[in-house]
Amino acid sequence: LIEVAALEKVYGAGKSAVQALRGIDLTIRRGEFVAIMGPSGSGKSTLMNILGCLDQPTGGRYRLDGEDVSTLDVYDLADIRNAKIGFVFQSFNLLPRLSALKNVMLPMLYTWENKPNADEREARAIAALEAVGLGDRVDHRPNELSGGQQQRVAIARALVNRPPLILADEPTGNLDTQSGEEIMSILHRLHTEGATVLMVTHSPDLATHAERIIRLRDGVVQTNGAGPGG
Amino acid sequence: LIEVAALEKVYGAGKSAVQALRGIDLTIRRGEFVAIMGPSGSGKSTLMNILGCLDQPTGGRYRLDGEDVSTLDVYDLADIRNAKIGFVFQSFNLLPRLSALKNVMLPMLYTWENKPNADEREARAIAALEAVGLGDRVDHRPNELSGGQQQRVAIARALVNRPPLILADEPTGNLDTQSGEEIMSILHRLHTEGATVLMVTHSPDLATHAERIIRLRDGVVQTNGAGPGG
Ligand SMILES: Nc1ncnc2c1ncn2[C@@H]1O[C@H](COP(=O)(O)OP(=O)(O)OP(=O)(O)O)[C@@H](O)[C@H]1O
Ligand SMILES: Nc1ncnc2c1ncn2[C@@H]1O[C@H](COP(=O)(O)OP(=O)(O)OP(=O)(O)O)[C@@H](O)[C@H]1O
Ligand SMILES: [Mg+2]
Ligand SMILES: [Mg+2]
Repeated sequence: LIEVAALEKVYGAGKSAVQALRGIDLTIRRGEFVAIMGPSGSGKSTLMNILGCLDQPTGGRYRLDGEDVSTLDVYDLADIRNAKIGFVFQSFNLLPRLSALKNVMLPMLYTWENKPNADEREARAIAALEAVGLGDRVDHRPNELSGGQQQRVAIARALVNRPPLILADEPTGNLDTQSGEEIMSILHRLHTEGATVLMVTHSPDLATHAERIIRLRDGVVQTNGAGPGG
Repeated sequence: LIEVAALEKVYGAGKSAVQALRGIDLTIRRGEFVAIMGPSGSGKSTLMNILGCLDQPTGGRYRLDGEDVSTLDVYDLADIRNAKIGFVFQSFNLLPRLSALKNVMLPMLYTWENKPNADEREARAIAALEAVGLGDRVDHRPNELSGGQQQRVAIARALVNRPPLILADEPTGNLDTQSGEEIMSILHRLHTEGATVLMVTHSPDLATHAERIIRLRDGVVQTNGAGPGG
């Protein structure tokens, strides 16, 4: 359950200040599948970074699961990010010196409850890479992978812990239509199993997979979409 | 004029060798507008890097403007890249410590004939950034820009010297439909003015802007497209 009220984010100060978010109001219920669309530069990644507890707003309020995120300390936030949220970054953010396999195994190192042992971590990472069609690329490092393959490693890493909240920032921008549809069916499956999915996309076709489409423009919500939350 | 015969590219060796290109035959005439499509991992970026003189094939031959590229030395290749080719990279490759403006000014430093002075370089870079809708972001560094804005800086940088050969590797993957169409109209205008354009894209809609579509699959040309060259 995500509740955002009058959310603001300003970068910089004075004459060169950029108002990336200018008062966002949003409610997303547990288990929803929401697409976020809007022009380049309209604030989508900025919003996702705040929802993913990777950045702080400069105004307004964000409650996640009923908790005001601004009251949480650094350790609580790290806990939430590791245990509750799977984030697919627009620019992938893979560790360049680790193989695809090691990159995907990383989130499992930070789980405190029921931490899997090394063999199990490896087995689950391999399964996650096979699910995105990269079973034969597990030992490649990011610079030995195509753009779309790097994007799929980022997806596998975000999903390997089966997080209850999935934030996917343009997960198919570097993928052909078929690979993009395969990723969508993975997201669908996780959604049917109970995950809440927020997906930024520029593709109107892929947005139709969601139950609800939110459109941003110049840092505000332009349309809040039909659907249970809106 | 691009002539490619039996082009091969193998990464690595032995058991883990990857045959990224397995014998590509292609002819592209001056002034053509060609779209290159194919599944993720099929060899598109590998082919583009060889055509852009950024990488060497491991087999076969590449003639550019009648010259066998494998006979050219390091200086000739650098000359060709700077004077003749504008490359839009799939992962942008912007210099992180330079502003958008300085990034776009960079290619003009390397032109030997008719090198513009500093004021003219700055004026042309500003014009290029305005053409892609970033006139108000010229002093931002890459990490102060959205994903699609970074992509547009990469596009502006590739085009600022008005090169005769434009290689664009998925130039609109991070752009909304409208921004993508604006980029396509820039490519169209340069094409009408005489440029040869090769564009990798995953979007069937954008591919229709080209005169000819080449499809790769597993490192070979699957279809060579209708049109003057093929
Ligand atoms: N340095 C490398 N070492 C080993 N394999 C590599 C290397 N670079 C690329 N590859 C492999 O070569 C193949 C082709 O890569 P390429 O980047 O050309 O694909 P692509 O068609 O551009 O894909 P995408 O649409 O995902 O960008 C891929 O299967 C990739 O894993
Ligand atoms: N560190 C920063 N400093 C200054 N401005 C910034 C910074 N980061 C982002 N911006 C600006 O904030 C605005 C919103 O950026 P954001 O990354 O959220 O856009 P977006 O909707 O994700 O766009 P895209 O579709 O291109 O990825 C942009 O106009 C951008 O220039
Ligand atoms: Mg973004
Ligand atoms: Mg590629």
